[in-house]
Amino acid sequence: LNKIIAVANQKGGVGKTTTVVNLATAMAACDRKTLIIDADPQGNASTGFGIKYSERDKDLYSIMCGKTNILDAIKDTMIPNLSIIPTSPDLSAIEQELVNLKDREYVLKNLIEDVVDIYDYILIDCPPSLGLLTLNALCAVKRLIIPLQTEFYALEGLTQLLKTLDLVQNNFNKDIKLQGILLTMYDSRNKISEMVSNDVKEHFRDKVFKTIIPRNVRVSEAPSFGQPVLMYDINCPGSQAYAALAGEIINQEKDL
Amino acid sequence: LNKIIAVANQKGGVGKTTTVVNLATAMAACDRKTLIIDADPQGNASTGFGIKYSERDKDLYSIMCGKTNILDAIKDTMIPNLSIIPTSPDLSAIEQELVNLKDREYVLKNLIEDVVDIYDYILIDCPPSLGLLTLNALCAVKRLIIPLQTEFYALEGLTQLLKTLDLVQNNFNKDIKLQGILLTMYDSRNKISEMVSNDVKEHFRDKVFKTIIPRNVRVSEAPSFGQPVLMYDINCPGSQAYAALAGEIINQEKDL
Ligand SMILES: Nc1ncnc2c1ncn2[C@@H]1O[C@H](COP(=O)(O)OP(=O)(O)OP(=O)(O)O)[C@@H](O)[C@H]1O
Ligand SMILES: Nc1ncnc2c1ncn2[C@@H]1O[C@H](COP(=O)(O)OP(=O)(O)OP(=O)(O)O)[C@@H](O)[C@H]1O
Ligand SMILES: [Mg+2]
Ligand SMILES: [Mg+2]
Repeated sequence: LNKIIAVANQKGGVGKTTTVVNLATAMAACDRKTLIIDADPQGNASTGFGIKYSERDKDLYSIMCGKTNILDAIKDTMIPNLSIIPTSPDLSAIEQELVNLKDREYVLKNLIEDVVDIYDYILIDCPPSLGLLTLNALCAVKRLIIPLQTEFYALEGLTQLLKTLDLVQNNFNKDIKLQGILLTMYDSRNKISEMVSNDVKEHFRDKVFKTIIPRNVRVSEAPSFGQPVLMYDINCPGSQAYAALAGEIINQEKDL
Repeated sequence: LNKIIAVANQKGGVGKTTTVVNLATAMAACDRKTLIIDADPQGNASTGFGIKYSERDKDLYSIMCGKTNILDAIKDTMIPNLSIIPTSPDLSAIEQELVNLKDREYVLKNLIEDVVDIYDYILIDCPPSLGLLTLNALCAVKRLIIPLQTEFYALEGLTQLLKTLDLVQNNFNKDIKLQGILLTMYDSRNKISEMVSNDVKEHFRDKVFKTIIPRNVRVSEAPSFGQPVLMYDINCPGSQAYAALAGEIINQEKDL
């Protein structure tokens, strides 16, 4: 099973959470049993499904510090075939708590061993940093998706992130591969969007998903209703793009 | 001198770097001698002034680990009255290196003691996390500016950040105060923008800057030319807003 995927980029606000929430929803709609793990202390992915703070007592933090069994923390969402392990701000304490542990990079990997066979896909949302939480996610997965906002500053971090991927591949997790670079918030009226996406396609060729996620206001409205955009407005350009992305990834699966 | 200001928010992509680069430029244009400290390993603020990687050998990392004297790392920008201490990806190693140091929260504060009297304003750009680098910035400053993107997910982190501010005030730096919450990327066509800004104004009243930064494509184009937007296009709505913000802050100074 190579369908454990981390969605990571240390650049902030590039669409990591939006991609996890909506790609997972589209996968579930294609009858793939899918689990989201919210590994960002901000808990935005949990909020994207309307999970209240009072409902996050059994969360990733309580699993990683051994208080809760992973099976007890898995919550259903309103989407059939889609479950989530939520997160609360407590998770920001985990980095300090793990720092002197022997196998601190593999805590998450060891925990999800128990649930790997239940799901077709597992998607992990990462915080905007290359700290221990993101490292835990990169050590637990087989694939990495890098959302890349089509803005100038976002290009800067890409080299650093790919170096980190190499480092992880050579020292911690030899199975991890780049699933692809996903261009997000593409705005055809903004000449920078075109410049950045041409640049990335030239350098990374077939490593860039054919699907491009357009900037679409409906995408940013959906979380305030606690819904993925595919549920909030299935016909909008954002939903169509995420559905196409799911199709592209599922088809890549067939080639493996 | 209370004009050392951190610009921080653990939510990613909310306009921290854009605010530091352009607010500092507007302050310098009002004849305030200003220094930017780039404390984000991504080094976006340094890129915003066109500083090449090859020119960042003397950077914040080399100062914090004692290899370089702070005065040797200060670089002029193309803007009169405005200097910058640049950053390179090396800085991401500092958190590991400081973790066992006794006064690890005060490394930055102790370093900038030597330059505080040279400048009217010092602005520190923070990474999108509440780790040791941001903590160092919060312990070194008298004021905090919180850029808040007018988007739903961005509201989530605000409570957490204000709790952290309280924690820092009570345990590390009794002088720090909130200078204000800055609404950024406001788009009047997006009903979420209005919802979020009304919400924030209701809760935080006079703690919210009157100046609102509109979403303006010229702002995101400027970094690709290595220029602040006030230099790239002084007449655009983004430049006008950052100039108005500088005026608002300088006027607040008079009331102190
Ligand atoms: N295609 C899109 N069109 C319009 N808005 C979008 C789109 N994708 C994401 N957004 C909005 O942009 C903001 C940033 O996206 P998101 O929070 O998913 O990024 P992130 O990388 O997870 O951020 P962080 O680094 O803080 O974790 C959010 O407010 C989101 O609603
Ligand atoms: N007012 C604005 N109008 C349009 N685009 C903007 C505006 N402010 C910032 N941007 C763009 O939005 C993106 C995010 O802004 P910026 O990088 O300054 O945020 P940040 O909070 O520093 O991100 P990080 O969390 O990664 O440090 C950048 O590509 C920037 O050019
Ligand atoms: Mg996120
Ligand atoms: Mg930044």
